[in-house]
Amino acid sequence: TPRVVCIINQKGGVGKTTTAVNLAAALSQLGSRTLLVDLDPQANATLGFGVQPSSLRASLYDSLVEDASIIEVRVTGLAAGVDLLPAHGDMTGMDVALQALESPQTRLKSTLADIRADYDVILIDCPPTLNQLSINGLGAASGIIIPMQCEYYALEGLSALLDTIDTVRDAVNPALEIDGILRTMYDPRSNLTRDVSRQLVRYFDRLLFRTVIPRNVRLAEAPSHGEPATVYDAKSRGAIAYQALAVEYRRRCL
Amino acid sequence: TPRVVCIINQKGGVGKTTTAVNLAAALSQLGSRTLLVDLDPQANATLGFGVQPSSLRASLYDSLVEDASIIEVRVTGLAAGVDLLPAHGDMTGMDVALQALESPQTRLKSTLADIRADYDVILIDCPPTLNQLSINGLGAASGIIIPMQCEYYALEGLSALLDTIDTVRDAVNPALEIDGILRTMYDPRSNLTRDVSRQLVRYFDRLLFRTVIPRNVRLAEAPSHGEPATVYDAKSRGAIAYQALAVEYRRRCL
Ligand SMILES: Nc1ncnc2c1ncn2[C@@H]1O[C@H](COP(=O)(O)OP(=O)(O)OP(=O)(O)O)[C@@H](O)[C@H]1O
Ligand SMILES: Nc1ncnc2c1ncn2[C@@H]1O[C@H](COP(=O)(O)OP(=O)(O)OP(=O)(O)O)[C@@H](O)[C@H]1O
Ligand SMILES: [Mg+2]
Ligand SMILES: [Mg+2]
Repeated sequence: TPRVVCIINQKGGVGKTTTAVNLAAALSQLGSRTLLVDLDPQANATLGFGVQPSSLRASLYDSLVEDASIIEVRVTGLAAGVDLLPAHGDMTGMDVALQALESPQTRLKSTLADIRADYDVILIDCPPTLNQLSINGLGAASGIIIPMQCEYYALEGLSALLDTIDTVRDAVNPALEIDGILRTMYDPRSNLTRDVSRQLVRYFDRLLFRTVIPRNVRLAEAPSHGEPATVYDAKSRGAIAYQALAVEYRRRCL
Repeated sequence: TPRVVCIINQKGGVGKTTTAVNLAAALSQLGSRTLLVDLDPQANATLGFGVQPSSLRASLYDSLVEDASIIEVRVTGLAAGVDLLPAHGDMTGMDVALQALESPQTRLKSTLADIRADYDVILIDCPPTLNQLSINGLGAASGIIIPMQCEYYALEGLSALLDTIDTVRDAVNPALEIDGILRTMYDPRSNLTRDVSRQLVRYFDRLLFRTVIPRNVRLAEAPSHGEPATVYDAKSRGAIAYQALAVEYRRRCL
């Protein structure tokens, strides 16, 4: 039975999608059967694998709200052997649509039931907001990865995120645990980055992944080629860091 | 009567809050009476002026949902003479609370009615999602500033944002217009940044502000001191760029 992991942080632009796409690819390249779920209406994780949302027959919206078969929605044959449940812009108004359904918070969990046995790990990329979509992600998951840019606003938002996780654990999903906090876009020359990182080590040392993702332009370039950086430029510092994270993640959590 | 401007982009981490805080301060320093409205439950614009959300008697939540007087919520006496309508974490579940009210999409517009005459310009910092809070912002505004990081995912999200703006203009607020697209965190040494910027010039030249905000660490450091960069380090490249933007904005839109 697979480990289902939510990649979440309501702070925008901290590297959630870049982590979801590259960790999924790196885990798959190490032999873990991997599914990536794109819960963000921006559909960035979908684009990161070169899939244009407008070209799809069906998206996650259809299986979460309209009960379309998850097998019809799943995209296979992608880079690094990762399978994908793609997102679509029509998920933008999803909160209201979900509220009208029975047990709105666990739709994703029941949707995944048909295919979960095919995988060793399922990664869920979340939108930058604590809404019904991200609650669905937390409801379906057993683990959580929190990407963290080492800057002031991101640090300030961390305690609100940890409170939300506690609330969901108590109300919806008692099995939920934090697999780790991942430092992203790390620039060792910046005092701010080092200061914030020192605070993370002081208050959250046990939760921090030892792997730190450096700022590396190849990670930002890869999506325009429709491939994870671990495929587009496997020798780049960014790709190597995500490969190291995959090794650490398998050892620590799988 | 003031110009009310929404600073919006559903792509996360593109510099919305940094633009709202620093442009508000720079406009106020040039003599425009300025109000900053923080519509994001992360309350980053509130933190950017050194105000701790937990220490407040009331927040925007109280006036939007509970009809508390806007005068009680407003914070004055801040850096650079900017007034603030602060946010609070309890705004996270706002979408559901707003839906239950009469005319949910124009609550902000009617809330601002009592104090708008005190100002020349009102800036609204929006959350990284197209939900009821950001629709409220668009419903109250006459202008829009779109901060844009020159990277692939941000560029891909632009057309979805422009569609949403068209929808709100047709359904809720016919006066809505785009004041400009602002290139942020611009790194001239990066091919990706220059490529994306060239595409913006090709397709959106008329909408682009001539001022470009460089990547400058002082902009990221200033919030931890509770001040805009135009106050914390007025001679820094980031602060100078926002002062130039304020001059361009006054000439072009006020
Ligand atoms: N380590 C890195 N080095 C350089 N660029 C990076 C790195 N990680 C991410 N990026 C780039 O920074 C931007 C933000 O990253 P990304 O989109 O993955 O964040 P996110 O948290 O998913 O954003 P959102 O909140 O909008 O979902 C993207 O343009 C991405 O390509
Ligand atoms: N020009 C810049 N140079 C360097 N750092 C910057 C610049 N602009 C913003 N930052 C930093 O980048 C991070 C993201 O910026 P900011 O929080 O303003 O974006 P946002 O769009 O408001 O994010 P969100 O989507 O979470 O609301 C912050 O840590 C900020 O301090
Ligand atoms: Mg993302
Ligand atoms: Mg912000």
